Amino acid sequence: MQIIAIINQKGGCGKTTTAINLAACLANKKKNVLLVDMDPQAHATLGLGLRPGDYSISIYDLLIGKDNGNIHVEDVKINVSDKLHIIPSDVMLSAAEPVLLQREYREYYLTDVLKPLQDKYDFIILDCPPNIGILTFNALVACNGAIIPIDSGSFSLYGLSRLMETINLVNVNYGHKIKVNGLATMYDRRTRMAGESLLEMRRNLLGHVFKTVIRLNVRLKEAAKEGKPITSYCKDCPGYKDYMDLSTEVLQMSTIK
Amino acid sequence: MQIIAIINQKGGCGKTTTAINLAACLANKKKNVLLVDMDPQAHATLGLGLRPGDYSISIYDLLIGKDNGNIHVEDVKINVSDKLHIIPSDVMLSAAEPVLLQREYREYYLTDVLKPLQDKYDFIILDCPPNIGILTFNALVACNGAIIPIDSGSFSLYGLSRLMETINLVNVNYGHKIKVNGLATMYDRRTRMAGESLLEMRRNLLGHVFKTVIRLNVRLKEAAKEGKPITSYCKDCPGYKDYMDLSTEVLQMSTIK
Ligand SMILES: Nc1ncnc2c1ncn2[C@@H]1O[C@H](COP(=O)(O)OP(=O)(O)OP(=O)(O)O)[C@@H](O)[C@H]1O
Ligand SMILES: Nc1ncnc2c1ncn2[C@@H]1O[C@H](COP(=O)(O)OP(=O)(O)OP(=O)(O)O)[C@@H](O)[C@H]1O
Ligand SMILES: [Mg+2]
Ligand SMILES: [Mg+2]
Repeated sequence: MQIIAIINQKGGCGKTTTAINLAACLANKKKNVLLVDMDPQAHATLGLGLRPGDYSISIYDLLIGKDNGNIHVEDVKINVSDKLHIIPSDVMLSAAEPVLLQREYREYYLTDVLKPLQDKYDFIILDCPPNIGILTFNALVACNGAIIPIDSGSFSLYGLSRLMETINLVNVNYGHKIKVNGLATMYDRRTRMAGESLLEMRRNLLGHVFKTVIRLNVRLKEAAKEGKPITSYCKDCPGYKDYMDLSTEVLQMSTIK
Repeated sequence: MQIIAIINQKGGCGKTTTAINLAACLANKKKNVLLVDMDPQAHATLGLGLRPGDYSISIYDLLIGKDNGNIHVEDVKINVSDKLHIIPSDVMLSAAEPVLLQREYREYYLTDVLKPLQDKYDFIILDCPPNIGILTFNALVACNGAIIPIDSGSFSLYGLSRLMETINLVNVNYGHKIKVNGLATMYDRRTRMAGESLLEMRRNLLGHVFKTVIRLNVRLKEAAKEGKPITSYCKDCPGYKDYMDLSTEVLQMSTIK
């Protein structure tokens, strides 16, 4: 099972758009995929058409209720399609942060929740909020791969070295070997900045950058508004092609064939 | 003195771009302006060309050191130009959050720091991080106006009602009357979604939306990369015209002429 965290503390660089559409494209290729929404703003949940009234328990209950063991992933997950399931988020999750910080082994909570799923899913995709707090840290400890979406603005590149430091810290302290790759998002090839920022990203990440580039494509925004992944909104657009290409690259790099 | 908080928990909707360029346009019109960077990622600081080595104390020291009274704004502020000053941020600020949470009257820390500046500045602009934590809450308690940048994606609109609830909470519990206005950012009039989202924003905010719309303009991204506000990067582009128009509207709505 491959667990991939989609992380970047920079806001608005395409984390949720990548989490939803990569998960949907992998499911399209007959992989069993679970999307976990770790953002209290629940945008991955909303982006798949779910509204707060559609579900009564969420990732919050799984994390906080972990110790008394009477809530399981089975009770919380929602089937978006046969192959694509989601563990929804909820604004309550922001109340979980101070609670988790008081607990021992707080960084292992998500790892413990996902452990029983080893043979049930091929991929678990974790959408993270725009900060490196306890929720993102849980995702880093639980994952074995990380994708860092980077838009072509300069602010996205500034935080990269700090993010890489945090990932190295997890690798050293938790005996992990998280495979990290950058992903160029919202790429508008009409602008000079896009090409420059791609070069800078490759340099900062020592070449660990996907060949696939996600182009700026309004269909991706429209799909999110309709509550659908791009695979069921529009198959004849750059957004669909780019995320399908990304899923091909992810499968090539993964041990799961 | 008008204190304006630039807030939206949605990441990447144009908070920092608005904070830097509105501050620079007001300074251009001979107002005395202080920009306060409340984001631990320090993007407003970086976007004005400052690097961590250029300063040794930041907003972190002002907030944490407030009680022993030996650090003043005078010692921390950096003059970007004659009329535009900035209180820089620093990654240490993320360590301030758990410290502030332990203190009594923690939500008043920024208010106390800014109080002595009453006659020194016409405008103080507060750039906030993409969450509603203790730093953004301090900004809300300190401000008398708030600007909510909203890009045309659907995710930006989802969090609006929760943000308005938080602002109302501050108004009721702290006896404030924060004037709130939405600002359409990254507006690409070639897309249908831009127009739709503008209508929805006006509906959600009961008409409290600036007439000025900030168009999508790569010059704004380029300026940030160069570490300059748009006023000193390019005066012949939509980004400059739109932020100058915004500053005109802000002056019209304000008591400061
Ligand atoms: N390739 C793209 N083309 C066009 N629009 C895009 C693309 N990728 C993302 N977007 C839009 O840009 C906005 C930001 O993307 P998204 O919300 O996925 O970023 P995020 O990193 O998850 O943000 P946050 O930091 O708030 O979690 C959204 O409105 C989304 O629809
Ligand atoms: N009107 C615009 N036209 C083109 N690019 C823009 C515009 N406004 C902002 N940008 C770019 O979009 C990206 C996001 O903007 P910005 O960083 O200001 O948002 P933010 O809300 O401050 O993000 P965060 O939530 O991370 O603090 C930046 O790369 C910025 O340069
Ligand atoms: Mg997101
Ligand atoms: Mg910002």
